[in-house]
Amino acid sequence: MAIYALANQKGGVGKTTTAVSLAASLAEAGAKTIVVDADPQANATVALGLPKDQEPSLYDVLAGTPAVDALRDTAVPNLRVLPAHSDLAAANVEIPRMESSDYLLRDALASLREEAQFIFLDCPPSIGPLTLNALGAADRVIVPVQAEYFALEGLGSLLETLGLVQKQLNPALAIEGLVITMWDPRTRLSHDVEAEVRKHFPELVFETVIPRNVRLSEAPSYGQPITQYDPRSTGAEAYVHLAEELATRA
Amino acid sequence: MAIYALANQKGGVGKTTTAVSLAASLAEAGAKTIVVDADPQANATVALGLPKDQEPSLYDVLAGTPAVDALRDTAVPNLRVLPAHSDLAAANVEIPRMESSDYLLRDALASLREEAQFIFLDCPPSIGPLTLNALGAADRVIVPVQAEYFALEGLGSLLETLGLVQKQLNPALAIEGLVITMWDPRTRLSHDVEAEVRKHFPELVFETVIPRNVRLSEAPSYGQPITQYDPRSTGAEAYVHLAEELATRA
Ligand SMILES: Nc1ncnc2c1ncn2[C@@H]1O[C@H](COP(=O)(O)OP(=O)(O)OP(=O)(O)O)[C@@H](O)[C@H]1O
Ligand SMILES: Nc1ncnc2c1ncn2[C@@H]1O[C@H](COP(=O)(O)OP(=O)(O)OP(=O)(O)O)[C@@H](O)[C@H]1O
Ligand SMILES: [Mg+2]
Ligand SMILES: [Mg+2]
Repeated sequence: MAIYALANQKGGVGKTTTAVSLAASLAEAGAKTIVVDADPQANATVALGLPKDQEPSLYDVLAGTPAVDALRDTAVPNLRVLPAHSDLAAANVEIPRMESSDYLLRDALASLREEAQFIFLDCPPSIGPLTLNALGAADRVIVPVQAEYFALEGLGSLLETLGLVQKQLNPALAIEGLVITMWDPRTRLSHDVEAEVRKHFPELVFETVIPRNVRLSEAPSYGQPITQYDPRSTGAEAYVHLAEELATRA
Repeated sequence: MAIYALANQKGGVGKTTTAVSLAASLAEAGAKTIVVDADPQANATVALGLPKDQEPSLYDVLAGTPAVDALRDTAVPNLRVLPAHSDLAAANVEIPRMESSDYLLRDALASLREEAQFIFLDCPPSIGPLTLNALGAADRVIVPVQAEYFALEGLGSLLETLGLVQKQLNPALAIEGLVITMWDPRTRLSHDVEAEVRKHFPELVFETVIPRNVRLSEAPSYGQPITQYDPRSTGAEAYVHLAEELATRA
């Protein structure tokens, strides 16, 4: 059993898509899986077919509601979600003002560990209190790296930040891996970024590369993960491979 | 003369690319232009050919260094940049602790108004203290809307937030417009998103649509804006049109 945070302060790199698609792939394979949506945008919540701003949400859980009471079923067997709420944006201001606030989420999610084999925490695009709380609660962190220059350029400082988190906040946190996303075979840039990432971080990069696939960006508008929306798409197949790669490591 | 903030809490929608490309297009046309990089990721700084973490940076300006002393020339005539620094990440924690911190950036940038006709503030992907300070300093806000479902889905709540900012922080702030980015003629999704945005916000959307164009994502790796990297690309032409559209309104 492990809790995985999906984190990268660079925006739009595929954190939500990876959390939702990976979780759905593992759930379809029979593993009990939970997605915890720690982003006030609530993209993972909506991508799994739930309305935004339902209650109780993660905001309520941070305020004391038992996490298991906030879990909701999805259309995918074995997959449940702990939904986000726009009020979470206030948590970024409120968390730092509270006593021993670093481990609020860790303590709140402890009871979920018996509920699933895989738990994925989707983080917002920043290294603020919500993301730090998620990194404090997680056992491992998966970093989606979009096959673009800005995402590559920011990777060094992100790994430095994760090193600080390991030292000061959560010594047990391990980097599970970097997953290259939105890889486009037609562009030299994609090939260059992949080559750079494999050169500099050979032991951290997953074998599986997630291709750019429009079906992945269509799926959330139907509230379905890719495994249900279009299981034969290149996007779905890639996430199934990634899930297999993850499961064999676990 | 006007200060424009590029804001959207959704990540990866083209805030930096729009700030840099729009500024470069206006500068090439002879207008004195400044890009202020308010994102600790410092993507706009790097996209304009400057190293990250130079000093003085915007972090120093927030701490009292005169803004004009932090301006740097770029390879584009008439275009200067006020660079970001990774220390800005600390500003998100420090700003709320200071007296009357809401207008720190507004006061710090006041002296720049005589230095340029167009000033663009590139914001990080969040509605935290840095973005709120930028919205407090700006006259207008430009919202890049990626032609994708999540970006469309989050637009309503972003406009609500901007409404609150107008009421409580900066009554003079006007929404300059929504600009559709990464539009791909081959996908139904792009057409659907554009139709939805034009239907719901007809008076706010710019005529010009920015197409998905790999040359735009290659340019930052050379430290050049698109107008220099590949002036005949569809990306450069679209931003030149957008600049014309903006200038005729100004
Ligand atoms: N492999 C892919 N192919 C095509 N589109 C993708 C792929 N992965 C993600 N997308 C789309 O790209 C956009 C960004 O992805 P996503 O929202 O998952 O990133 P994120 O890192 O969670 O963003 P944020 O930083 O805002 O939280 C979304 O519109 C998504 O549907
Ligand atoms: N029209 C376009 N066509 C192709 N690629 C684009 C286009 N606009 C931006 N990009 C690329 O998409 C990625 C996201 O764009 P950008 O970084 O400008 O967004 P952002 O909103 O500033 O992101 P963040 O939320 O992290 O600040 C970048 O790698 C950029 O090079
Ligand atoms: Mg996300
Ligand atoms: Mg940016």
